[in-house]
Amino acid sequence: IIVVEELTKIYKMETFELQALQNVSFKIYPGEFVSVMGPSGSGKSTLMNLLGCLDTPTSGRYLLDQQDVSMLKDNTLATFRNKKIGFVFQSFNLLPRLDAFQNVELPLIYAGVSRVERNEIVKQFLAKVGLEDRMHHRPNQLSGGQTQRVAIARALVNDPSIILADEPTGNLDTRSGEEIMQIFQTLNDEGKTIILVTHEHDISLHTKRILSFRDGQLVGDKKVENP
Amino acid sequence: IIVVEELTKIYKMETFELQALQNVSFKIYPGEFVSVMGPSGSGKSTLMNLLGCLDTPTSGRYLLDQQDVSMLKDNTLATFRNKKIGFVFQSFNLLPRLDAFQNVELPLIYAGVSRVERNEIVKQFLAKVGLEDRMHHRPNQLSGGQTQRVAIARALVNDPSIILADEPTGNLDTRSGEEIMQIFQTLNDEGKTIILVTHEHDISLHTKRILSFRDGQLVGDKKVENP
Ligand SMILES: Nc1ncnc2c1ncn2[C@@H]1O[C@H](COP(=O)(O)OP(=O)(O)OP(=O)(O)O)[C@@H](O)[C@H]1O
Ligand SMILES: Nc1ncnc2c1ncn2[C@@H]1O[C@H](COP(=O)(O)OP(=O)(O)OP(=O)(O)O)[C@@H](O)[C@H]1O
Ligand SMILES: [Mg+2]
Ligand SMILES: [Mg+2]
Repeated sequence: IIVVEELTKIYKMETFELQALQNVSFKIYPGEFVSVMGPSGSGKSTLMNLLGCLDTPTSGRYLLDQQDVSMLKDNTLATFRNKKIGFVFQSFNLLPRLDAFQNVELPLIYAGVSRVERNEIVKQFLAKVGLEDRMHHRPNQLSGGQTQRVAIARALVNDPSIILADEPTGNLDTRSGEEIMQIFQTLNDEGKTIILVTHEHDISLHTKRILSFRDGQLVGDKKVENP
Repeated sequence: IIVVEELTKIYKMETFELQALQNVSFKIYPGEFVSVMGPSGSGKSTLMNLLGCLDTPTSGRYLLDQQDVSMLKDNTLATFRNKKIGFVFQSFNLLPRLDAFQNVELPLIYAGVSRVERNEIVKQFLAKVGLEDRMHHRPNQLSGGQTQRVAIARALVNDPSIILADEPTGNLDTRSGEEIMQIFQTLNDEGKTIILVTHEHDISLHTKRILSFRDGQLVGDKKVENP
């Protein structure tokens, strides 16, 4: 479902070029549950932004569901992305003037879902992440972990076939983190493809394959024994 | 050095009152190394904001270095705080238009440190957190963990006697997290008082005492065996 070939991302700084990703190649099949690990600054979020069609590579190819993403025009790309991919950002990226309910509702509005149905779905997903009693809090009235959970609910609400989550448990206590992994596990059992960046070994053990990065390069790709 | 008595924080929402902290009392002596743990939403950041003099309690008393903080006027409070406390925020709170160097330099400018000296100190602290080659990147040109490390450097640069760190390793891989804990350990050996919020058990084992919270209340206070 995801094919990445020689994916490269270079940021042009004033006096030099910074190679954030260098010739990264791998394949991910439908229904896989993959973690992405590596040191701070090794290129994980850069990769996730490329996979999520939020950024374009400097060179290399990215095929999503056999479609070469670079061939898609902006609005086709946006629809393609909103329908197929749910993205949990490392820094959440919630809209500060909307409350939790409205933030989670947004992707459903873009997908043209009716108001009555949106109401149902948003409440259901906020309840899943334990935030039904925080629906009308805005992001600055939520704790760090609550904000993270709103971002997770928002990523799942359109029932995407691919979930990209960048450090989804970074601000969660162990138990809340386990609850989130349960949600991901259930989605994976339903056939969703899940790629999550994590620095926590315990979290990676819930997945079935670990892609390891260092200095912008893919340096490891192994199965998890007894996930 | 820190005495908290019946500290309470209530947020007034439209239809009800949310009790974020309820009658919290404890004492922390100079040179202690304490972790604060508890589920998402249990009041940890709210407590840290009160200890950091960034917010005022609804009721209760907070004595910092035997000074009742509620007695201080705004500018006295600000000077008191900037001199004594280094604060690492859960969401970093860097200034987006300044680069890493300028963000770390800011507390030194407020403290009236000369330009020549500031240059030295900022470079030294950015090197400590491994970011000497990212000095001129702005926050949106840094990885999540790099942004976190800039926030840590900024908190330490004025050599404060008290360090309050809210999830300082939440976005760091295990090794970078260990390097940060080494920095905190060295500062603690020098006599600094350190209070850090963490959800990671391994991180809490580096400290010597754990305060546990649940639903806004202090529910546990124990020593760490063999930190
Ligand atoms: N400005 C606010 N208005 C209303 N409620 C708030 C506000 N800030 C925080 N809260 C609520 O107070 C409670 C405690 O929040 P706090 O940020 O202290 O939690 P926390 O322990 O730091 O959680 P986390 O581990 O998720 O960061 C939460 O339930 C949160 O929803
Ligand atoms: N817009 C940008 N301009 C310049 N350099 C950038 C930019 N964005 C990221 N970088 C650099 O690219 C490298 C990879 O960043 P990336 O965010 O992918 O790392 P990461 O693996 O997600 O790290 P972390 O675990 O700390 O979140 C970093 O060294 C970072 O400084
Ligand atoms: Mg990242
Ligand atoms: Mg918090």
